[in-house]
Amino acid sequence: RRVLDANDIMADRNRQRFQAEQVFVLNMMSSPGSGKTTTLQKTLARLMPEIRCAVIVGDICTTNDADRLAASGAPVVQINTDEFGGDCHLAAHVIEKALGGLDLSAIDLLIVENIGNLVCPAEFDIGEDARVVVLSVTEGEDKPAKYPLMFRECDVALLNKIDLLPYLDFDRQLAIDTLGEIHPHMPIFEISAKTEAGFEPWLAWIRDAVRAKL
Amino acid sequence: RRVLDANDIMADRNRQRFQAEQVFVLNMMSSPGSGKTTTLQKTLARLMPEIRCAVIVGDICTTNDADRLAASGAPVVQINTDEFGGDCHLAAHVIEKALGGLDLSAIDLLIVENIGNLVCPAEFDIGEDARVVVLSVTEGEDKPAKYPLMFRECDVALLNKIDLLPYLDFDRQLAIDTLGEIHPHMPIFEISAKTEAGFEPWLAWIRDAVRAKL
Ligand SMILES: Nc1nc2c(ncn2[C@@H]2O[C@H](COP(=O)(O)OP(=O)(O)OP(=O)(O)O)[C@@H](O)[C@H]2O)c(=O)[nH]1
Ligand SMILES: Nc1nc2c(ncn2[C@@H]2O[C@H](COP(=O)(O)OP(=O)(O)OP(=O)(O)O)[C@@H](O)[C@H]2O)c(=O)[nH]1
Ligand SMILES: [Mg+2]
Ligand SMILES: [Mg+2]
Repeated sequence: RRVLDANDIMADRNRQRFQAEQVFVLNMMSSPGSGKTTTLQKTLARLMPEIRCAVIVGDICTTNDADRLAASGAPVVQINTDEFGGDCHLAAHVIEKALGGLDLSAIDLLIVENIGNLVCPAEFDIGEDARVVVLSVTEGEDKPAKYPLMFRECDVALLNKIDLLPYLDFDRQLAIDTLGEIHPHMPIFEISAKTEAGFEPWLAWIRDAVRAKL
Repeated sequence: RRVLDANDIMADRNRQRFQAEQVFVLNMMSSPGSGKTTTLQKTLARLMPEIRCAVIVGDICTTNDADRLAASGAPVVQINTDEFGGDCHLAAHVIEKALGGLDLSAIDLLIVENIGNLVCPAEFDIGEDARVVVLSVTEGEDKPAKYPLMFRECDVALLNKIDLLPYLDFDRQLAIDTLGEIHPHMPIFEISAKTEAGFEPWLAWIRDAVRAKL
């Protein structure tokens, strides 16, 4: 895994910089369309201005997500991987480059919205303090069993779009049990990014994590 | 792109074999949980025994999908990529290996359910005759714009889970218009794998495609 070694070195460099600047960095991953951006829009609106937030958002192309997030007032940097080969994940060196667009001394919380992909992003350390995986209940309860690396490598899981549960055949208990087998004691927050149901425990987890680093 | 060259050679070998055995091969791709397996369960039930079907299904791990599909009576081969590195896509050589488990002389239609990933699988020719991308309306109307390669490289799009439209803010016209920009004249079938709404035109497309090859 030569490629990952070079990435690990750069990730550690990023991590040292975040430590020196006292910035808590959260790497957010999921399948395409699980609700990362929608969750971030609502999260930023609830955390700011108490917590000084910024976002780096990765996509193959378009600035759709950055435009949506910029409306929060937080500084946002968009990375488009189609400009350098169409990578399906964010690696540490592209995060390092994106930092050039941010003033880390004015930030408490940097959230990286990774590219929608439930496989490769989990393999790349970018220097983050914690990782959160978003699983939409519309995707089915079997995703943790079928894509275990992502759920093993993340620190927190958000079970999103719970407002749709009345219209789905989603087996919530099986999803929770499977997550528990793959990653014992992983905190799971059941939320709706649309209605903001379940947001308080998720926001409390972020506030605690940011405070612990500052 | 050294890796893809070796893959293209193997894909052509597969394609020649499928031609000699008169098997129409369909490569089905999507994000995780868009409804590939559910769509296939309903599709196989409607096409068999008139059309002799078989399936190769790829996942990182578990045999969940193969078990669900085997109930149709069609021969099913499960590929688990965690046995050889956890690849996020199916390449031509693993399809070639999986063919060892099938009697191609007894098959008219071979469907390959690829690994849930809206990026990498579109880059790997496996020797198929056609490709179909499944987009769930729960993922949002912006996926074609944000993940254009997949939608450009596929021959048909299935807009799935339309039974959920009454509960979503999905902009159907924007999704259709964006698909038209990225891939002019791409056939788009709006379906529900749950209720089988919209299935007839999709089944007719398959029957015509299989008949054209035999
Ligand atoms: N009903 C419902 N819809 C949601 C919720 N969260 C997001 N959505 C919808 O899901 C679709 C995708 O949401 P996004 O926030 O763009 O998803 P994403 O994970 O950022 O997508 P990518 O960045 O492309 O991977 C949009 O149509 C949203 O309106 C939710 O909690 N409930
Ligand atoms: N409401 C509704 N749910 C659907 C439909 N199609 C699939 N589902 C649900 O969506 C979830 C995922 O469906 P699957 O068929 O397993 O999806 P998949 O694309 O094969 O998933 P992977 O193989 O893991 O990528 C399950 O909970 C299904 O019940 C549909 O048309 N309508
Ligand atoms: Mg997004
Ligand atoms: Mg499946």
